[in-house]
Amino acid sequence: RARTIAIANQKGGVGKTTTAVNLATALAAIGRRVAVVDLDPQGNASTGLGAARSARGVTVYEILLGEADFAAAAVATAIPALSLVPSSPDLAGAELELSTRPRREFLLEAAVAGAAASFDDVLIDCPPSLNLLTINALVAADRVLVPLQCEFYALEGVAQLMRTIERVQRGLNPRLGLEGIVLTMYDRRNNLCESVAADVRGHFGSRVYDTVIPRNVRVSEAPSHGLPVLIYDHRCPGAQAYMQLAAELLRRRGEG
Amino acid sequence: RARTIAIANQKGGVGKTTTAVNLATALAAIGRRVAVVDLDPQGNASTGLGAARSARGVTVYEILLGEADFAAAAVATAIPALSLVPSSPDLAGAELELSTRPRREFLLEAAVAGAAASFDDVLIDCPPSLNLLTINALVAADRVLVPLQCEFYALEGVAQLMRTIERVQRGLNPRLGLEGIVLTMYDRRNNLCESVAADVRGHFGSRVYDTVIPRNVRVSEAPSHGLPVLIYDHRCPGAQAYMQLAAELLRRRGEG
Ligand SMILES: Nc1ncnc2c1ncn2[C@@H]1O[C@H](COP(=O)(O)OP(=O)(O)OP(=O)(O)O)[C@@H](O)[C@H]1O
Ligand SMILES: Nc1ncnc2c1ncn2[C@@H]1O[C@H](COP(=O)(O)OP(=O)(O)OP(=O)(O)O)[C@@H](O)[C@H]1O
Ligand SMILES: [Mg+2]
Ligand SMILES: [Mg+2]
Repeated sequence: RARTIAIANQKGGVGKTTTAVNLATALAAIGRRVAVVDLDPQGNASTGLGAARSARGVTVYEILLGEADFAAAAVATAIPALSLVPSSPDLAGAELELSTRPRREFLLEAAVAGAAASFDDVLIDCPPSLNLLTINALVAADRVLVPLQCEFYALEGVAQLMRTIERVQRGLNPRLGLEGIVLTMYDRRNNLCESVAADVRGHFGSRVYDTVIPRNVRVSEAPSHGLPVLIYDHRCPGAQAYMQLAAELLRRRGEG
Repeated sequence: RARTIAIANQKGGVGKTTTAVNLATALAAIGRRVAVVDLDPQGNASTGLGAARSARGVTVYEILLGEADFAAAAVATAIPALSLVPSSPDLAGAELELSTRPRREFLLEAAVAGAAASFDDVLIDCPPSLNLLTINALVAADRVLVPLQCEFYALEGVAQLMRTIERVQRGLNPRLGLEGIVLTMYDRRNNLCESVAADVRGHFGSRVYDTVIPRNVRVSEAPSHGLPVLIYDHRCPGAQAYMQLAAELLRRRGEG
């Protein structure tokens, strides 16, 4: 089985897509064969990896319908050893459409199991919701990585997210574990950031990564060039932080 | 009928809740009787208006089920003339649960029609999705206000949002109009912001408010005190901008 990480948080705008795209790029740079699955109808991860909207042939939507397998949907990106299973706007209607299918929570899991032949790591970018798409990601995954913006509203949703993860662990996917919580858009000058970060570390302890992703404008510029920030400007603080995150992730697994 | 505005954008973290809470407060400060409907399972608008999670009795969920009317769910807030219809975590399952009901897109509309007796304005805070909850808000509303963060990924989703609005206008709610687009978290020092803002104004022209909401840390501190920023720190740039937004909104309607 490829190691599969769902990148999830129902709070919007906390850095899920940015983490999926850049952590995947860092893992590929270290020599692992990586695929990003864009499970968000917005399709931001697909854009961030340079896949133009018009060029998205077979997508994750066809995988959920059982009409295509992982290999058919995975396309190369400008980054060697990094592939993408692109999003589709049709995902917006998937909740209602797939809700009556048998084993509706396992539609992605079967396809991801088939990815092991060609990939070491699969990262799934989730939409900002705890809907059927995110549940499919949690069922298909071995681990959940939770990007957490250091803001008060973002803190509020963490308990609901942890309850959902526990529910999936108890029922649909007993092997699911928490990879960790990564603090994003961290601004040292902002007292609120410091106090939210202290709260989170106090509550979750070692489940919070040491690596913190700083707020860095180069990170938000990169997607407009269809590039991960690691390629757009590898010297900037954001790119450096994502490389450290990849190293810490592998270290925590005992592979660093 | 009370004037009903849906505050919607499927992109996460663009300032929907912050705009709903603070625009509502500014309208109440000018003397209008206002209600905020929190249609997001995260319940951030409820928290931002000081409604503790344990104190949320009858919620918008009971309204959607037809078990309660608007008046039964609306509770007072610390702000005179501003009421809240609180969220419920049960909204997370509402998509699947309500999808089989007849007239599933009109569940909120009937209740909002009953709000006119007590309110001049109703503002609906939407979740980061184009799901059945957001569709219910677009059907219940007269106008849609679109908060737009000046970031590349946020720009990407606007076309999809406009298509959804047009589809609702053609079918479910012909009276729905675009109130306007408001630029949020604007940082003058950030070139990306300037170029995204120029793009948006070039494309949408006068549908973009003159008032721009600046990035201002006091805005993100206010929710941790359960207060709108207009009350937390009425002199700060964020609070001033939301007051100007309310004035511009009324001026555009010919009521200013
Ligand atoms: N470290 C950072 N520094 C500066 N900007 C950032 C950083 N991380 C993300 N951003 C920007 O913040 C915005 C939100 O990030 P992103 O889109 O990755 O979040 P998300 O959780 O995937 O959002 P959604 O909930 O809509 O899927 C984007 O415009 C992104 O470019
Ligand atoms: N003008 C501003 N200046 C600084 N911070 C802001 C501003 N507006 C909003 N924020 C902060 O940015 C974050 C995102 O804003 P908010 O939660 O209102 O967005 P949203 O669109 O409602 O998010 P979601 O998609 O999760 O519902 C919040 O932590 C909020 O406090
Ligand atoms: Mg995203
Ligand atoms: Mg919100």
